[in-house]
Amino acid sequence: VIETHNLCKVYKMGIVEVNALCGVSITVERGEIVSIMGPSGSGKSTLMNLLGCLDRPTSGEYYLDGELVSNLNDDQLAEIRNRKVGFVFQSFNLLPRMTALANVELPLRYAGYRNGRTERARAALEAVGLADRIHHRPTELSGGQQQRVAIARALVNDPAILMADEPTGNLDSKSGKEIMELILKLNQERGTTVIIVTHDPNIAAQTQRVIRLRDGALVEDGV
Amino acid sequence: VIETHNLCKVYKMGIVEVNALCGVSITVERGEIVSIMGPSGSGKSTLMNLLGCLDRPTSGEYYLDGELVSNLNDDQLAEIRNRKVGFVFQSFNLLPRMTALANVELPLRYAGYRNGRTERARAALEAVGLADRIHHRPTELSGGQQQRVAIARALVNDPAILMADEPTGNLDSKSGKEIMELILKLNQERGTTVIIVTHDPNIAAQTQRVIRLRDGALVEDGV
Ligand SMILES: Nc1ncnc2c1ncn2[C@@H]1O[C@H](COP(=O)(O)OP(=O)(O)OP(=O)(O)O)[C@@H](O)[C@H]1O
Ligand SMILES: Nc1ncnc2c1ncn2[C@@H]1O[C@H](COP(=O)(O)OP(=O)(O)OP(=O)(O)O)[C@@H](O)[C@H]1O
Ligand SMILES: [Mg+2]
Ligand SMILES: [Mg+2]
Repeated sequence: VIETHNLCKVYKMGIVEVNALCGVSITVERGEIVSIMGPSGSGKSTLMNLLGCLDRPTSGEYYLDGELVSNLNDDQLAEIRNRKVGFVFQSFNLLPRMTALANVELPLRYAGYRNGRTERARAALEAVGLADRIHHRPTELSGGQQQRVAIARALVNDPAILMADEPTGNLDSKSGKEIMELILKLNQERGTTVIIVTHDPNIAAQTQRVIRLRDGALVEDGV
Repeated sequence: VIETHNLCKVYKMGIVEVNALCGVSITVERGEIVSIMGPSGSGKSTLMNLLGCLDRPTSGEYYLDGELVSNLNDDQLAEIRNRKVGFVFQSFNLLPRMTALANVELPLRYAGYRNGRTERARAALEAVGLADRIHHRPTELSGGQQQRVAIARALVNDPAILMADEPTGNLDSKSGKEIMELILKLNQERGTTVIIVTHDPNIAAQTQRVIRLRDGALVEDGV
């Protein structure tokens, strides 16, 4: 379902060029659950942003469901993103002036749901253990609670593909375990394709395959 | 050096009251290195904000270096904070329009350094492995790099007390190890008092004592 050929991303800062990603070719089958690991700064979030259609590569091709997406314009990318991908950002990206409930309802609005949004959002927040925090705004939540709101928001639309950038970094081991059980259940019961960036070997051990990056390049791809 | 009696923090949200912290009494000796652990939402960051003089308790007393600080006004709190505490925030709190170098120089300005600020800031960034990223702004840095800038900023002033709220949550195990070595070295060579909130038992194992919270209350305090 995901196929990249020689993906590269170069950030330009004035005359300086940062090669964040170089020649990355990976394939992810429908229904697979894979993890991406690598040192801080090795290009994991950069790769996730390309896979999640949040950014365009500097060179290389990216096929999503057989469709070339690496050269689409912003509107076309946004439309694919909203329809197919649930994305958990490394820094959550919650809207600060909306409650947890309103934040989680947002993708349902964009998807055109007229009824039942509040119930679905509430159920998603319950699934991540935040039933009693739904009316809190992000600044009224702990770090791990904000992370769980971001996870609930990514899942509320039942996406075909879940991409999570370090989803348990702010969670204690018990909460992290509950989140992984939730993700594994979606993968096993609904066939959701899952890509998780993680620094935690315990999380990676629960996925089928580990893709390793170092200095922007692929160094390992296997079980 | 740190002594609290029955510290409580209640957040008021309209008519709802959230008891984030209740009756916490702890003591930290000068030169000790302790960790604080507990489930997501158990009150760790709330406690750290009180200890770091970033907030005032609803009730209870807090003595820092024998001085009652729990009833000081904002200016007095800020003055104590800048002079004695280096604080690493769970969400980094970097200034988005300044470079990493400028962010790390900031505490030196507040402390009144006229010369050598840039060299000290550069050295701090080098110590956390970011020598080649000093002119990047936060949005031009990876999550783990932003975390390390926040750590460098907390250390650049040689504070008597380092308080770090989950300083390795976004770091791979190698970078996390390097940061811990840096912190342990400060503790052993300069007698810096260190309090680390962490979800990582590997980090906690390297401290002298673990303070555990659950639902805002102290449940364990020992080795
Ligand atoms: N401004 C606020 N208003 C209302 N409730 C708040 C506010 N800030 C925090 N809380 C609540 O207080 C409790 C403790 O929050 P705190 O941030 O101290 O938790 P924590 O132990 O640091 O959690 P984590 O490990 O997830 O970072 C949480 O349940 C949170 O929802
Ligand atoms: N907008 C940008 N401009 C310039 N350089 C950037 C920009 N964004 C990221 N970088 C650089 O690209 C490299 C890869 O960044 P990326 O965020 O993908 O790393 P990462 O693997 O996710 O790291 P972490 O584990 O710390 O989150 C880093 O060295 C970073 O400094
Ligand atoms: Mg990242
Ligand atoms: Mg916290």
